[in-house]
Amino acid sequence: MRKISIISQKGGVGKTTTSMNLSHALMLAGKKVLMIDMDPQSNLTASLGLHGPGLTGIDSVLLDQGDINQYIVNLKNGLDLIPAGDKLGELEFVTKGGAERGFRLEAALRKLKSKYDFVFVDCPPSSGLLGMNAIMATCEIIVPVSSDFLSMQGLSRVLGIVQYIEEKLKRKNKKWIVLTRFQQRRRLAQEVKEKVYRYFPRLVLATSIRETVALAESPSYGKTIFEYRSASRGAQDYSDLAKDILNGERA
Amino acid sequence: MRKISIISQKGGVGKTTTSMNLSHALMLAGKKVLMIDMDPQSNLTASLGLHGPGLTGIDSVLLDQGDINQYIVNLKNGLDLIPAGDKLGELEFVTKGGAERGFRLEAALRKLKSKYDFVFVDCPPSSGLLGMNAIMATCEIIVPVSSDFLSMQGLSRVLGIVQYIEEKLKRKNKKWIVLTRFQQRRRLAQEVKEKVYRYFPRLVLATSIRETVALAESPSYGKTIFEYRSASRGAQDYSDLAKDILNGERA
Ligand SMILES: Nc1ncnc2c1ncn2[C@@H]1O[C@H](COP(=O)(O)OP(=O)(O)OP(=O)(O)O)[C@@H](O)[C@H]1O
Ligand SMILES: Nc1ncnc2c1ncn2[C@@H]1O[C@H](COP(=O)(O)OP(=O)(O)OP(=O)(O)O)[C@@H](O)[C@H]1O
Ligand SMILES: [Mg+2]
Ligand SMILES: [Mg+2]
Repeated sequence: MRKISIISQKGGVGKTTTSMNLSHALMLAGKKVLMIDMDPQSNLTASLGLHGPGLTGIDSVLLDQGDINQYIVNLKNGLDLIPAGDKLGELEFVTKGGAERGFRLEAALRKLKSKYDFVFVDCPPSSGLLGMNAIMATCEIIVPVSSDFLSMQGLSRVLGIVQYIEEKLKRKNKKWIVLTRFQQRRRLAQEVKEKVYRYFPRLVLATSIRETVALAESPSYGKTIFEYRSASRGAQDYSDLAKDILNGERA
Repeated sequence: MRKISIISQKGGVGKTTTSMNLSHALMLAGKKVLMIDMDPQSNLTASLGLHGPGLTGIDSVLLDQGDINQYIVNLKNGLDLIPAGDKLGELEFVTKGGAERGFRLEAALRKLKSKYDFVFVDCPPSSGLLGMNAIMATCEIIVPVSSDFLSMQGLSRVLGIVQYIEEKLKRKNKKWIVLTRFQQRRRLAQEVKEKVYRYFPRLVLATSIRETVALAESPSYGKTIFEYRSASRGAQDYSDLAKDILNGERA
């Protein structure tokens, strides 16, 4: 079971877009995939069409020791989701419990009954306890980098944090970088791509996800790109990215 | 002195881009402006060309009761900045102090010696103590909404939070919405614009900021759009937005 966090401290770089579409692409490639929404904003949950007050999910697991298996929502054959839940934001303010608070998701994942090939954890754009739980619970991280200066800054920062955690806890996470919202004709996008390839050659995944309006539209229908427009370039890019992940494919 | 927070829980909607460029536009219109970087990611600080470890700023004011006047960096005649500082992220984890922790920025602003026409507070994409301090310290908020589904969701959420605070503390903040990263030809952008105008007619500012690559490029040079490309559409849009703010101009 490959457990992967989608992490970046920069906002709006495509963490949620990648979580939902890469997961569905892997399911279409025959894999059994679980997505977990670790963002109190519930963007992943809403993007997949689940709304409404009183929604519960990973918040009950992390705050009230709920059984993780009770909160799995089956979306399709081979694609499941654990929603964020309305109370997830409270985890950041839990003061009792010391270091254990950072390992609650890891403990919960060990109790999963179903055999998944992939577990993806969509993270919020911040570095508190939620992101910490995701890093501790997974063995791989994907950092989406959108093609601009501040996103590049965020990349160095998050890799630094992960490295610090790895040294402190003597553990190694596999790291991947994916270029997102890529606009071929923008010089800035080409400059960022070239810099990322130069500084992190062994981490960059071969496929860049191009900026295409269908990827921005599909969440408003509660659909992934494959449900919304399966012949689009966005669907093609995420299918190719899934192959990269399956092959451990670097650029 | 108009004190304005730039707030949204959605990442990457243009809070920082708006903070730096609207501030500079107002200074060019003859106003004396102070920007405060309340994001531990220091994006505003870096976008204006200030880098380097050991940078101190509003973190020292909020965590160590530093004198706010000591941390003002004068960028131009009429345009000042208080950097975030490396330790700003620690504020979210301060547990001693109860409700007072949410009012530290407000207390600090009262000690400002210089007479500013505008104070802008750039906020992180989250709703913890940093955002709380910004809301308490300012009398107006601007919520940038980029032209997509998740950004619209974030808008309702943040307006709900601000309303809740207003009821609890019996105070009224003036609220403004600005459409950002607007792409005329995208149907989704037109749909979001039309929805925002319909649901919040008295809050939307007349000028939408168009998506233009120069706005994404200028931070990599440590420059605002006016320093980088003063004849660009991005500069025009932020100049027009400054006029809207000066006139209390709604759409
Ligand atoms: N390749 C793309 N083409 C077009 N639009 C995109 C693409 N990737 C993401 N978007 C849009 O950009 C916005 C930000 O993307 P997304 O919400 O996935 O980023 P995020 O990193 O999860 O943001 P946050 O930090 O708020 O969690 C969304 O409206 C999304 O639909
Ligand atoms: N109108 C625009 N045209 C082109 N690019 C833009 C525009 N507005 C913002 N951008 C770019 O989009 C990215 C996100 O913008 P910005 O960092 O200002 O958003 P933010 O809301 O402050 O993000 P965060 O939530 O991470 O603080 C940046 O790289 C910025 O340069
Ligand atoms: Mg997200
Ligand atoms: Mg910002």
